[in-house]
Amino acid sequence: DPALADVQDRLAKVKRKILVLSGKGGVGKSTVSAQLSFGFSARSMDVGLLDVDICGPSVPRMLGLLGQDVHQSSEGWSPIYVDDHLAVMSIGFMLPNQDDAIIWRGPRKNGLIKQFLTDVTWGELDALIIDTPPGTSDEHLSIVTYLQDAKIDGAIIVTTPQEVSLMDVRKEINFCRRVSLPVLGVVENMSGYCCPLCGHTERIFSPSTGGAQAMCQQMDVPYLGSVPLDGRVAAAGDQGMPLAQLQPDGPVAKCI
Amino acid sequence: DPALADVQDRLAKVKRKILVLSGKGGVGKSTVSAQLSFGFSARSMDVGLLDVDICGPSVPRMLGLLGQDVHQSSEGWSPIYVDDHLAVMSIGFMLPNQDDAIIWRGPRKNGLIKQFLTDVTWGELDALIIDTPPGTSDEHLSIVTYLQDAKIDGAIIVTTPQEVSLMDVRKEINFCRRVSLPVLGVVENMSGYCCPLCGHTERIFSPSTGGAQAMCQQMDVPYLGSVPLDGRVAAAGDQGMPLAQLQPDGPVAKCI
Ligand SMILES: Nc1ncnc2c1ncn2[C@@H]1O[C@H](COP(=O)(O)OP(=O)(O)O)[C@@H](O)[C@H]1O
Ligand SMILES: Nc1ncnc2c1ncn2[C@@H]1O[C@H](COP(=O)(O)OP(=O)(O)O)[C@@H](O)[C@H]1O
Ligand SMILES: [Zn+2]
Repeated sequence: DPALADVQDRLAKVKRKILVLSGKGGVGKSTVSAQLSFGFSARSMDVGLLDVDICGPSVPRMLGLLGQDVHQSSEGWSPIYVDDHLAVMSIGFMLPNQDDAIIWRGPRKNGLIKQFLTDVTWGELDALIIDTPPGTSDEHLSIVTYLQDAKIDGAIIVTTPQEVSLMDVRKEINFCRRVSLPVLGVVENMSGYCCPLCGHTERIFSPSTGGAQAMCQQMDVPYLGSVPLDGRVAAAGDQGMPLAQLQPDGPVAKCI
Repeated sequence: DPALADVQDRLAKVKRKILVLSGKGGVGKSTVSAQLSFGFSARSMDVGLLDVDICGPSVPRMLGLLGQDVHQSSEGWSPIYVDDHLAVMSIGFMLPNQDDAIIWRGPRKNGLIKQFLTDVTWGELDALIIDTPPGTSDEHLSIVTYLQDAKIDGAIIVTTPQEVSLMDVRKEINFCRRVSLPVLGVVENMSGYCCPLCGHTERIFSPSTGGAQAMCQQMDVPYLGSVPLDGRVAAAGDQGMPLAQLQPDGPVAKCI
């Protein structure tokens, strides 16, 4: 497929390519992708964030970039910049109306993902973070296929503590193994909730089968740590802000 | 497509067909589907639950049916029974190993969904509830297409209160409009958390743009009510139990 070479050319100056996966929806993939990108940029690293969740693009809102348009030229598609160090691309920037459903089957989704990888002018980056939808289907196979020659450094996998989430995450880890994608590690999100009034901590999403840490040991993948369930994280997502700004010294900003 | 007539025949004795949709992952579609099914069955209604989340089938675990196999005969595929009134079908019953990733592109997923609708021997039902994955893609288009003649009564849409979820849900409501699928109403899940120690209620997933109720008014769809964020719901999911058993008189069991 000549596209593989095109992708390799286009990403030649991107030092690291990292996928953020889960298998389960709503566990915090976009949140981790967004906050990771803010974090890298705050440390003056040049980072790109690519959103391949075609039907449910949350990245524009989470990066505070609503209402932006993608500029297309002979060079290619310009990403949208949050600041000098953070460039973003998502189908969310290409919708005439934000409430319009994106009713596409696999082939059409694959076509756009290919263009994201061959046409976007990312330039020189320390890292390209790729946020994905839940599951192990068209989007995931396309990303892995088109980046075969450009090479993905690995995947960060996000889960919540309960078994209903872990069972999808085990499938995702096995997907990584099937396509020879290294698992950089697993982040457990929404681990415990600390009541702001009385300080009582409750594991609302209970680790009924040992949580992410036990799963990581069983599957022999690195455990990267946990992030508490905290209303400020959800607020940061809705407002499109870096967590560090909302609560610089809080446990959540430190985790991320 | 001759399959439409086959589906119509097969579902001739099913009084109501209800989709449970969202657009956003992890908001509680499977939880609402499972608990709704338990609720109907407890009232001696004959109900079927079909899981078309091919990559992330949570229904077998949430219904307490792990390790069951689908019996195939000349009649068709027998669903798995929880009790006399509740029949269930999911790809989760067809996996040699629960941890295996289901790495299928659209056409293969569509093929299985078609078989679920033409081959499963549901018999006489008061209601067939269909749990779906997030998004508006292959699975959704297939379900709506194959049930064109059999007719879907409508969709229940599940959301959480924050804008990041509502923006996907608005897309899903517009999807329903595009395919002429009536919206029966919207359930807001994980609405508020009540600390078990001091009773303080906190909206962890804050309704930064008014929550589901405001969205329902704007989009002119019925608001069905809210369910609190409660550890017992997550526990019921992991253990495969009806909420009413865990806490018969609690706010959550009443909501559902
Ligand atoms: N640790 C957390 N505490 C509170 N809310 C969170 C946390 N992590 C994520 N969220 C919120 O949960 C919702 C789902 O997260 P999201 O990143 O969209 O998940 P995914 O990308 O896996 O679907 C978002 O509204 C987000 O702001
Ligand atoms: N009201 C609630 N309170 C606490 N946990 C909940 C609630 N509703 C759902 N959950 C849990 O949240 C997780 C996601 O719910 P799920 O039904 O799997 O969502 P979806 O089907 O939309 O992906 C599950 O572990 C479930 O048990
Ligand atoms: Zn408290």
